Amino acid sequence: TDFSIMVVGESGTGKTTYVNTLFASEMLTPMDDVTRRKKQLDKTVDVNIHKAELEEKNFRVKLNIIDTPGFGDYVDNNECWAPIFDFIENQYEQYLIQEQQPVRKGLIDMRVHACLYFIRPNGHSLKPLDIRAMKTIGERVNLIPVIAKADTLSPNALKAFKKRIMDVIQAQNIQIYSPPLDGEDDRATAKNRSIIASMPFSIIGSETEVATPDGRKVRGRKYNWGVAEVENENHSDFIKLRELLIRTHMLDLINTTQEIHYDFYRTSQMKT
Amino acid sequence: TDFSIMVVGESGTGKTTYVNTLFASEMLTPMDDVTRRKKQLDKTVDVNIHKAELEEKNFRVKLNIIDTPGFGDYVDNNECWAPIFDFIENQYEQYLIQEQQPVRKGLIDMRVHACLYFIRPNGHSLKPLDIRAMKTIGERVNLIPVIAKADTLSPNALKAFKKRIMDVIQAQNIQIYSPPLDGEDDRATAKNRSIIASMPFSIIGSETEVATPDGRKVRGRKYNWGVAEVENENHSDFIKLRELLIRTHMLDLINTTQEIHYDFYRTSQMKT
Ligand SMILES: Nc1nc2c(ncn2[C@@H]2O[C@H](COP(=O)(O)OP(=O)(O)O)[C@@H](O)[C@H]2O)c(=O)[nH]1
Ligand SMILES: Nc1nc2c(ncn2[C@@H]2O[C@H](COP(=O)(O)OP(=O)(O)O)[C@@H](O)[C@H]2O)c(=O)[nH]1
Repeated sequence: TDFSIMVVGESGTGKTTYVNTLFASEMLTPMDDVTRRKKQLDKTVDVNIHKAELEEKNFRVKLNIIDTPGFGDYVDNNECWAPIFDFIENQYEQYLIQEQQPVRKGLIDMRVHACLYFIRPNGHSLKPLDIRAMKTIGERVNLIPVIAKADTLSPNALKAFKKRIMDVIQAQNIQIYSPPLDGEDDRATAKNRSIIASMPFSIIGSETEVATPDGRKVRGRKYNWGVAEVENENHSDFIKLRELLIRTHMLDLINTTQEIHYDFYRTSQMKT
Repeated sequence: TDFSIMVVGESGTGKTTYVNTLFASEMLTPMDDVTRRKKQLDKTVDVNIHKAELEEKNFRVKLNIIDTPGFGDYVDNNECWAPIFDFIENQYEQYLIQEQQPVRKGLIDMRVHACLYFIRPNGHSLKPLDIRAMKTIGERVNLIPVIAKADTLSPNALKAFKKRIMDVIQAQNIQIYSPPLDGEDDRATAKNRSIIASMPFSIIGSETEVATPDGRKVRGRKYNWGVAEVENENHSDFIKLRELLIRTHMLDLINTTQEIHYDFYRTSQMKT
């Protein structure tokens, strides 16, 4: 199975760390500063693809992580979401071409099944850049907004921030991924309701293991005043998001991509 | 004595909170989100002035805090530092006009004596916007870069971040305020060396008092894993910066503004 996750957000929002944390592997490395600045002088948004094989329980997943360095990093960020939107559509185009072959060999599915949009925890609300980028991207892919570096926000501030973001998402008609609520399995529906209630997910990422004051060894961020734990559900929604992406909703993300987003693209291409 | 401090930085960097923390007063209130977004639709950088009277020991200071909402908040932030630069020059112009009056009544000094530039703690380095804005502003005013929301960075990350910022400041020839090292007072010079060694100052701001795990009541940010204390010198440089601004270096900031920055402006005006 091919499963592709895209991470979008400004430099320094913790995307690389999050991906490393997610797969406890060294798939992506943070660019050193010289390279980062050089790219900024070229004013481009790159699309980098990193592949890995994931073995979860008894199935093998060919996981593709798509990183977009340069997004939102310039003084003038007009249209910086365009390369991302084009990339997503390109993947649909590639798939459409394969589907239209008379002899269909093994289809390679490089379509983006989930796009994690990293929101900066500024504590106020979405920025104009976030609104415009998410509005555009959300029309073509399963968009999952996440609050980056959630250890910046105290519990009450986080709760209020989540609410404000969801209010703006509704007011601005930004389409985001929502797990299905119309299934027959009551337990799954209840689970999905609780997932929806936690959105946008707040994440903490860390590439290191540290010792907590009470002596446990955990993946987390060690401050002079305590340890923010990645996998502590009172500290972050990291586990909720991982379950959704890799276990409970991978199939739904793949299906909705095919049946909603890809189908929309294919239909609009047929018209032209 | 008139003393004016300008705070510059993107929305959500904690400027309002910092000022409130600094004077434990309600001088500035965070704009509610509707206003904030309305201003963003007008794409302007405002300059808001808030006045207060400060009584420190036996002298009275007419303190002016100048806030610049809108800076760096748009999709296209080209030249967003220009209104700030113009404001600073305008204050010199106003002073020059007063100085040139035949009958000089009490001069009103609204010149900016210190400009705190709030750097986002993204963990990498200065953004292109930061570099261009600081380069421009630093030529006209005492520029003091500060790392905002320093509780986002663990001790090692903070140390590395400070070093990288200072390297870029040097490499880019950004002029920042530096306390004098050529005085006759050895103790003052030693103090100044240690101030310079801590730059850029890392600040934590908080409008609330909270209880620490060990039962003290402090101004700080309460997380599920501990309390980041504003006035704990192991947690932030808040106290260092406050001492510099309000006690030990207020006079030097006023003097350098007069003798270096204003003098430069006046001389260049004389030539034209
Ligand atoms: N406070 C905090 N810092 C983080 C977190 N995740 C990453 N960082 C730090 O933020 C900086 C930038 O992270 P990076 O993953 O390179 O960001 P990217 O540019 O979006 O890929 C690094 O110094 C990380 O250690 C987090 O969850 N909380
Ligand atoms: N983690 C952290 N959050 C802060 C700090 N200072 C302010 N904040 C929060 O950041 C958000 C924006 O702060 P505000 O002062 O309004 O920022 P401004 O837009 O620059 O004036 C608020 O939710 C504050 O509570 C800080 O030192 N650390």
